[in-house]
This record gives sequence, structure tokens and C-alpha cells, in this order.
Amino acid sequence: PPRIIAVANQKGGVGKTTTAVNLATGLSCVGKRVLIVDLDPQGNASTGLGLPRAARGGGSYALLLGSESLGDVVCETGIEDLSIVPSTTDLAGAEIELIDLEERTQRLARALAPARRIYDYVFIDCPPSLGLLTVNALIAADSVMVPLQCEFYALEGLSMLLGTIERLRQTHNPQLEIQGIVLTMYDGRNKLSGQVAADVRGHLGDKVYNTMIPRNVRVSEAPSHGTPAMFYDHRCAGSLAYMELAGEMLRREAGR
Amino acid sequence: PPRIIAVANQKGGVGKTTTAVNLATGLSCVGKRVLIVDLDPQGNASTGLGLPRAARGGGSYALLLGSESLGDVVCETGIEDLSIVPSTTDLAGAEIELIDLEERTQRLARALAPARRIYDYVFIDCPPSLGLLTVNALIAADSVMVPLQCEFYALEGLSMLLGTIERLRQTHNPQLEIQGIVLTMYDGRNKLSGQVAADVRGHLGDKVYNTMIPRNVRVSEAPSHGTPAMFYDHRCAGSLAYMELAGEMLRREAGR
Ligand SMILES: Nc1ncnc2c1ncn2[C@@H]1O[C@H](COP(=O)(O)OP(=O)(O)OP(=O)(O)O)[C@@H](O)[C@H]1O
Ligand SMILES: Nc1ncnc2c1ncn2[C@@H]1O[C@H](COP(=O)(O)OP(=O)(O)OP(=O)(O)O)[C@@H](O)[C@H]1O
Ligand SMILES: [Mg+2]
Ligand SMILES: [Mg+2]
Repeated sequence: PPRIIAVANQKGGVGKTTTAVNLATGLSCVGKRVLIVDLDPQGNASTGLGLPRAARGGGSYALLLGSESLGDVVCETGIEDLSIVPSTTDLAGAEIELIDLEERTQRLARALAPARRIYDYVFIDCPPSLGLLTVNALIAADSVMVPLQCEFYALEGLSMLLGTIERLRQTHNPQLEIQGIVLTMYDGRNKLSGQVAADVRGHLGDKVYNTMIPRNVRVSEAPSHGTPAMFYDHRCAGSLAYMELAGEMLRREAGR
Repeated sequence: PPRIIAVANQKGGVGKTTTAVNLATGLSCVGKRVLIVDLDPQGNASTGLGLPRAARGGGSYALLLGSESLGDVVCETGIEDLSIVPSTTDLAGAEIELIDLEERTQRLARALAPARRIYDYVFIDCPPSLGLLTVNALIAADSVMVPLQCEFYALEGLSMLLGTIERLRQTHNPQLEIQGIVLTMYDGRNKLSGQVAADVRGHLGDKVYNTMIPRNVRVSEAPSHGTPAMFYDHRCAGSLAYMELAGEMLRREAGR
């Protein structure tokens, strides 16, 4: 059955965009039809998939404000079975504009309803905050994927995020669950990485994927070529880890 | 003369908190009286300076909403000449609460006015967004310090940030200028870092500090001990770079 997954964490720079882009690409490579919704005003996922600013149309802003329907705003990425609703600079003003609208927290959920008939997976790349954009994503989603950088500050924000997810589950979206926690930018040479990973596994058990994404410079080079790491360098450690993560995610889904 | 500096960049994880904490510490070590205002609901600067959650008082939330004055919310850090207005979890709801208030964009500017009589420098650590909290900081500030991670995605967001600063200079704060751009997490071994650094210097010239902050694991270990890198390991490359940055900043100020 189709699944809408919010990729969220209010801590900045933890690998939300990188995970959304590369995991979505990995799943499309094994024949799943995948849509990415770029809900970050920075538009990194759109850039990371090579969409020039001038060719993004109304994007996720028009979808949220209801001026266009899903079919009008979906763009192709040039990668088979992978499409995107890009982000435009208008999105920076969306949170203030949404405040006065009816059902301001359910707009994305309504707008994405048709996606379930077309795609196997929808990934929503969230901005680094718990404002109205991320709240819309959490209410539209079936589950949340939480990229967690193996750093101390990133650990600190986890309880705030899990608290917000729990609150929205009770007030707006009873089916919302944790898809999984992905440890990112893991560096085996430094003991802090290992301590954070052990700490998170100790608290959250098998909600944490076995697959860890290593810090790997090829991953951070790929966006400047407008292509996912998997296409930029499919043999690098980062690409292999994201393929492995796609496999682990599918295996867990099959075992549900 | 006293100077209020907003440490801002809507791109997440670029080193805003690390720069605010370590630069403020460096300046206090050379006899400047420094205040940090933690305006990020995550509260990383408060944690990085060892303030337990239970001992934070009303914090920056009370200051913004006007329920307490500056003197009531300032806390000591245990470091001579360095004080902090901590962040509390209430701050997560502040943006929505501010929307309906009078002068919602000038509240921090008014609240920090008394700071000019007490401190030589005030650093405001901003969250990773351009919402009402960061707008309040940019209107309260004399200048903006922009930490910029030497990565492709971080470069993409710079023009959006500079555009917002320019707009606020015209509408709300005519004196607002760029204090400087700090290149962070520079890794000489990878060519992407060098390309980004050269690109930024090419566009922005001497607005970019000569001092670059190297990627250094001791810097990311320090917050788990509740202390700045300078006190955790004053000989590490990261601490030395922040001392150098403090020196460069003071030298530039003297030359103005
Ligand atoms: N495994 C990795 N190895 C090396 N660099 C990485 C890796 N994952 C992400 N990066 C780089 O780290 C930076 C932060 O990653 P990314 O932008 O995906 O995080 P984010 O959580 O989406 O950030 P934001 O909070 O700003 O949206 C980027 O420059 C990215 O290229
Ligand atoms: N020079 C450095 N070397 C190594 N690690 C660093 C360095 N500077 C910052 N870090 C680490 O990188 C991560 C991001 O830095 P930091 O939290 O200061 O960024 P930020 O811009 O404040 O993030 P946010 O956008 O979430 O507020 C932290 O885990 C921090 O410890
Ligand atoms: Mg992102
Ligand atoms: Mg921060």
C-alpha cells in the first residue's frame, strides 16, 4: 500500500535532504514509483535533483495554498520513477500566509490525497523547524523518518521532536508512527559518533535502522552536480549505505 | 561602543551555535563583557554553556513576550565576563504567539536596549529559519555574523539570507550591516571545501574573515561537557581558530 513519509528533524544540517533524495532514488531504482515533496524554502532537494530555479512552476507553495492541484505541480527529475514537487522562494512566506487560512494544518494532507493512487512512496523533505510547514507534513504523513547526526547537539533535540510527533498523533493524526531513525554522518574514527549511536540504540531499540550512513565527501559533492550520490558515484560508501537502507526499509515493511 | 551581533543563517547545522559560544568566550577571555542571547528553541547554546534545563528561568521567551526584563532573565555561565539569556522550551511557541502582538518585530530590540549600558558585545544565536525569531534578532542587531559551512547546499542559501538582510535594512533597521562571514568546518583535504571558500571570497571579498574554522572533533565533543571548546581543549585546532577569529574581529573593529 502507498506510504507517505515525512523526513523531519528540527535540528539543522543532520541529513534530512540528503536522506530524502538518496533514499527516494534508491527505491525508484528497484522499481518503486516515488514522489519527493520539497517543503523547505531553501529548496535543497530540488537543487540536489537538478531542477533549475526557473523551471519549478508553482511548486509546494501552490499546493499548500491550494492554487494548484498535485498534477499541476509535479515535475520530472530525469530519473525513472522519481518525481518531485519542487520548492520555490514563495514558500518562505507560506507559514505566515497559512496562519489565517481554514484548516491551516491539514492543507498538505488534503493536497496529497491523490498521490496515494499514483505513487508507492511519497517523501516530504521538511525544513529545520517545528513550524506550520513541518506540522503540515506530520499530519499528511503515515510515518516519520528521523535522520539523526551522530553528534551531541543532535541528540538533545530528539526528545523535543518525539514529543511533537506524539502530540500530533493524539490531536490530528492517530496513525502517525515512526518509520525509523537513521544515524547519519557516522565517523567510526571518532568516539563521539560511537557514543551517540550507542545512546540512541539504547533508548530507542529497533526503531533505529541497523544501516548507518557514513560521513563521505562524495555525498556532499553530488548536489553541486544536481544529481543524487547514487548517480554521481554509485560505488562510494555513502551510495552503498543508502542502497542498503532502502533494502532494510523494504525488508522491514514486508515483515510488518 | 557596545555592539549587538546576530549570528544567523537559515541553513541548518552550519555552526551558528558553535560560533556564538566560542567567539563570545574568546572575547570574554580578553576582558570584554559579553552576553549571549539564545533565541533557538533547541537551546543548544544554553546547553553548550552548561545551563541545566531546570535552572534557566524565564529566558529569552519571557524577554520577547515582555513578561520579564533583561535583568531578570540573565544567567551566569561560570565563565568570567560571559553571561547568557537562556532558551526554554516555551520559545518553540513564541513565533505563533508573537504574530498577534503589537510591534511583533521590534520586541527584542526594545528588550535589549539596556544591554548596551552593561556589555561590550551581545551575540544572538538564531534558529535555522528566517521566521519571526530571526527577524527580531536582525532588527535588534547592529550587524550580522554569518557562519557558512564549506558545503554546496550552504552556499545556495547565502543569497536568500543576504536578500532578507537587505530588505530589513530598508524597512526596519537602516544601520544593519554585515559584521562578517565565517567559513566553518573547513577541511583542507577535500576539494569541495576549497572550492566553496574560493567561491565565497570571490563574491564577497573582505566581508569574509581570513580566519577559517577547521573541522575538528574536539569542537563537537565540548558541548557534551557543557563547556566551550576553549575550556574543554584550549590547544585544539578549533579553539585556536576561534581565538584567532576573536582577534581578527577586534582588529577589524579598531580599524573601522
Ligand atoms: N553522509 C554524509 N557524508 C558527508 N556529508 C553529508 C552526508 N550527509 C549530508 N552531508 C552534507 O551535510 C550537509 C547537511 O546535510 P543536509 O543538507 O542533507 O541536512 P538537512 O538536515 O537537510 O539540513 P537543513 O536542516 O538545513 O535542511 C550538506 O552539505 C550535505 O551535503
Ligand atoms: N569546527 C567544527 N568542527 C567539528 N564539528 C563542528 C564544528 N563546528 C560545529 N560542529 C558540530 O557540527 C554540528 C552543527 O553545528 P551547530 O549546532 O553549531 O550549527 P548550527 O548552525 O547552530 O545548527 P542549527 O541550524 O541546528 O542551529 C554540531 O554538532 C557541532 O558540534
Ligand atoms: Mg534540508
Ligand atoms: Mg544552533
